[in-house]
Amino acid sequence: MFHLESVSKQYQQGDKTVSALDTTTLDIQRGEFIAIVGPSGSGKSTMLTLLGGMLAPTSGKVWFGGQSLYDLTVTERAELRRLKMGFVFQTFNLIPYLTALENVEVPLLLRGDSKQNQRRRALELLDQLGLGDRAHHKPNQLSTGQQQRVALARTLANDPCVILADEPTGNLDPESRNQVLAFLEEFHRQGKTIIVVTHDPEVARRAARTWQMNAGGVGHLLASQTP
Amino acid sequence: MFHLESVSKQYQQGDKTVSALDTTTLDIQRGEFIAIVGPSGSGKSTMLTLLGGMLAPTSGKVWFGGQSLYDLTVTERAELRRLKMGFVFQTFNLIPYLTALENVEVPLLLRGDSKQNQRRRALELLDQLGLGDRAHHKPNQLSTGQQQRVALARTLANDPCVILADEPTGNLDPESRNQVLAFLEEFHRQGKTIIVVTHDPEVARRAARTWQMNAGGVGHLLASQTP
Ligand SMILES: Nc1ncnc2c1ncn2[C@@H]1O[C@H](COP(=O)(O)OP(=O)(O)OP(=O)(O)O)[C@@H](O)[C@H]1O
Ligand SMILES: Nc1ncnc2c1ncn2[C@@H]1O[C@H](COP(=O)(O)OP(=O)(O)OP(=O)(O)O)[C@@H](O)[C@H]1O
Ligand SMILES: [Mg+2]
Ligand SMILES: [Mg+2]
Repeated sequence: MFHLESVSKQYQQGDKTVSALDTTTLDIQRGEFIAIVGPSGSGKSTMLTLLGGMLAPTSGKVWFGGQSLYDLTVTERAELRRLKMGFVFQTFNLIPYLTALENVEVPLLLRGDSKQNQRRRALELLDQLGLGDRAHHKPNQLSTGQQQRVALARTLANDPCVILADEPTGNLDPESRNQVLAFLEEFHRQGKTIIVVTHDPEVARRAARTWQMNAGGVGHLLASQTP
Repeated sequence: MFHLESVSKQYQQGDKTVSALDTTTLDIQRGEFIAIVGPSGSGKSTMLTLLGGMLAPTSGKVWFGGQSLYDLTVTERAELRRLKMGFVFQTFNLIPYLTALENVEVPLLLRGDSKQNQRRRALELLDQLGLGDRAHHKPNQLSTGQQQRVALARTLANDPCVILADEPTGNLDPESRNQVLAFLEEFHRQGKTIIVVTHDPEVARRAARTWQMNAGGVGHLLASQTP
């Protein structure tokens, strides 16, 4: 499904070069559940954003479903993302002037669902994530962990075939985290491809494979694990 | 040091009332290390912000060093915070147009330190938190966990006698988290009062006492623990 072909990312910081992702080649199969782990600053968000079509590599190609993502136009890439990918950002990126419910409805609106279906689907997701009674709160009327779960609900709303989640449980207590994990595992069982960046060994444990990153964006696959 | 006297916080949501903190009475001694734990949305950030003089309660009084915080003027309260408290926000609140180093220097600048001392002190803190080579990056040129550590460094910069930290390790891998915890424990040994909100049982374990919160902001002290 994804093929990273000698992909790397550097930033220029004055006269210094920062290596965010070292030259990387990796295949991610359709329907796989893979975790990306590593220390803070090791390049996990960089790798996920490259995969998600939102950050052009300095070198190499990112293939998704047979297409070279960064050889498409910005519009083509955005359209492909809208149809196929759900991205949970590490800092949520909720729309501040919309309620939790309206935030979750946005992808459904773009999909052209009936207003009634949108509302029903969005409420169902919020409910399953323990936010049923917070549907009409705006982001600044929610706790941080509640905002994180709204971001997840929005990602799942239009049923994307690929879910890319950046630290989806970082602000959650163990119980809420397990709720989110159960969700991701259920989506995985339905055949979706799940790529999760996480610091939590408990989350990584649920994946079939783990890509371990280290300082400078150097990565490798860990020895095979049984989930 | 702190005395919460029948303190509560409610929000009006249309015709509904949301209880963020249930009526709470609690003493926190000078030099204590206390953890506040509980599920997402249970009122932890609310409690910490009330203690930190940044959110007026709906009822009751918050006493700090013998003064009723919310009977002071806004200016008096801000000054007391500046002199005595260090607050690590759950969403960091870094100044986006300043570098990591400049962000950490801000409280030192307000303290009137010499420019040379400011720079030295700030660099030392960043270095101890593993960010020595990121000093000249702006927040958007840092990973999320790196931003979190800059927020911590800024809090510690002017050596406050009370540290209030809201989820200071939520975005950190186990190793970075242990580095931060070692820092907090060192500050505690120097006689500082540490109040940490956390989802991480490993973090709570290091505190002498734990205040457990539940939905609706209802809290109680857990049976005594040995750190
Ligand atoms: N715009 C930029 N300019 C310079 N350096 C950058 C920029 N963006 C990121 N970096 C650096 O690239 C490295 C990788 O960043 P990335 O956000 O991918 O890390 P991460 O593994 O997601 O970290 P965390 O676990 O803290 O979220 C970091 O060391 C960071 O300082
Ligand atoms: N401005 C507001 N209006 C209405 N409700 C609010 C407002 N701010 C917070 N709340 C509600 O108050 C409750 C407590 O919020 P708080 O941020 O203290 O939770 P928390 O324990 O810190 O959660 P987390 O672990 O997710 O950070 C939440 O259920 C939240 O929805
Ligand atoms: Mg990251
Ligand atoms: Mg909180």
